[in-house]
Amino acid sequence: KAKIISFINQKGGVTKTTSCISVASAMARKGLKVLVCDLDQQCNASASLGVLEAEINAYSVLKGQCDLDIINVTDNLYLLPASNDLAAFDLEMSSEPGTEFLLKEALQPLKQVDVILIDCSPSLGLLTLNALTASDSYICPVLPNHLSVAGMSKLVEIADKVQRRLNPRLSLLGVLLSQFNSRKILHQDTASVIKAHFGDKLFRTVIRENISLAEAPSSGKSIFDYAPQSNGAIDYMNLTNEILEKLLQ
Amino acid sequence: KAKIISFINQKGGVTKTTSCISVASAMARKGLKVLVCDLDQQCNASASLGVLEAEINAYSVLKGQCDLDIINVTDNLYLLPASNDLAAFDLEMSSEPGTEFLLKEALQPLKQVDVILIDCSPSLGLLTLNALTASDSYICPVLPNHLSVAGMSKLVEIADKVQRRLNPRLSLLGVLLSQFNSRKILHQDTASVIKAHFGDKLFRTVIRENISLAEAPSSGKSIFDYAPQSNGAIDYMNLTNEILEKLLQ
Ligand SMILES: Nc1ncnc2c1ncn2[C@@H]1O[C@H](COP(=O)(O)OP(=O)(O)OP(=O)(O)O)[C@@H](O)[C@H]1O
Ligand SMILES: Nc1ncnc2c1ncn2[C@@H]1O[C@H](COP(=O)(O)OP(=O)(O)OP(=O)(O)O)[C@@H](O)[C@H]1O
Ligand SMILES: [Mg+2]
Ligand SMILES: [Mg+2]
Repeated sequence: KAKIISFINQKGGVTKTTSCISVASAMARKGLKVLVCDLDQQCNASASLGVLEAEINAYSVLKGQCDLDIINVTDNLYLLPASNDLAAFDLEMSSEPGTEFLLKEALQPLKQVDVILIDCSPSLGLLTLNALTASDSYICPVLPNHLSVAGMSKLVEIADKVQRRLNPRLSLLGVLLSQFNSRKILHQDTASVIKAHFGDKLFRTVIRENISLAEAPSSGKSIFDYAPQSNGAIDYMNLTNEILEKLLQ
Repeated sequence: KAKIISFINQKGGVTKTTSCISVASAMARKGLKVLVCDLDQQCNASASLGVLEAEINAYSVLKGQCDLDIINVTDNLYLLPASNDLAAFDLEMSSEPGTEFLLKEALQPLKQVDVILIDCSPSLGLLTLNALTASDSYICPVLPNHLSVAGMSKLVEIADKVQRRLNPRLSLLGVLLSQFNSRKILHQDTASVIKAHFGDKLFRTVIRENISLAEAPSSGKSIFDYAPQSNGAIDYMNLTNEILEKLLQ
């Protein structure tokens, strides 16, 4: 059975998508079979992996309009693409009994992958609840500034409710400090606030500010193919090693 | 009657909140009476203006639980704070007839302000539709990278539908390029793509990358009080001048 990890933070622009596809690419290079599940109506993860429109997508699968079928993007890397239609999911499915379990149910039959990484939209709505309910653990990327840190307690509060009521195995895999620049005092200060609050839940690996990570998505390539020597590639490979260490404990 | 402008982009982290409160502060310093209306459940605009919890907030007003009452934050600057409860708004109000008009209705009785600036969450849901329906115009902040630019056509498509069906006076006031660093090739490239697509809808003023803007929110001060000589203060004052120019045409 595949290990399922969600990248979640209702704060926007904190590198959920960048982290999800970079870790997926690193795992695929290590020989693991990885599925990226794009639950964000913006379709950023799908576009970054070079897939724009697909008939079989997270919306049509969750709505039961078609059976799950995944796209083989590159060696060992698969994608269940998003669709703009996901914007309607919360309203359409709010009265469906056990609506938080739809993703878990949809991913159940999947046999051919080792890990499933879920990219979420900047929200704590029904789709994100589906991700938390289907996941073994979640990763919370955060930028080293006050507005990013402000909402984290709300996320942990919601995740704890999901763990209590819907998914007893759910745990916080870690908080990931991203776009970090050690020369900026604000970044140092905020990092120590997060460290004091989350302790060893804060990943040792920090993702440094690195323009290659912002450039890679338009090439349709992972950071490892686009700029293999970059800080981005080094940091995300270190992070992936740290994630695999935690998963194997 | 107050001029109403919304800061909207479903892409996360593109400086909607920073732009909304910085322009509001600049307008207040020029002697205009300005209301910041925080429609984001994250409450970032409210927190940046030093207000955490308030009984009379955007949620309780929209739900008709209490009459509109605004907080006087500093000279000429007022706030209708957000609340975490806004997260439930879309589901709770989806079957209310004319639900997109609730904000317009709630702001109608306001007599004592000249301008209302609305901060939105990273979404195109019901609250954002309320903002578009209540507004004379909207501003779309964007970062100079591919993932930020990708969703802009969807935003314009939704705004056009609101203009056709719910609010004939709605127009795009401008696209704002933010966190711009002229030394980065990606930023120059993306800026020319946006310029080619939006023409003179792109504000002449560009907001440069400036750490003071990320530091200011924790001080509860505007950029003009926190770092008056900073690039952030200069750029947002120039932007405000450009906005006022457009409003007076
Ligand atoms: N380490 C980094 N250094 C510099 N830029 C980065 C880095 N990581 C990501 N970026 C850029 O920052 C922007 C925000 O990242 P991303 O879109 O992954 O965040 P997100 O949390 O998925 O956003 P949303 O909330 O909209 O889903 C992207 O344009 C990305 O290219
Ligand atoms: N010009 C700038 N230079 C550097 N940092 C900035 C600048 N403008 C804003 N920031 C920082 O970037 C982060 C994102 O900005 P902000 O929170 O205003 O975006 P947003 O679009 O409101 O995000 P959300 O989608 O979560 O509502 C904030 O932490 C802010 O402090
Ligand atoms: Mg994303
Ligand atoms: Mg915001």
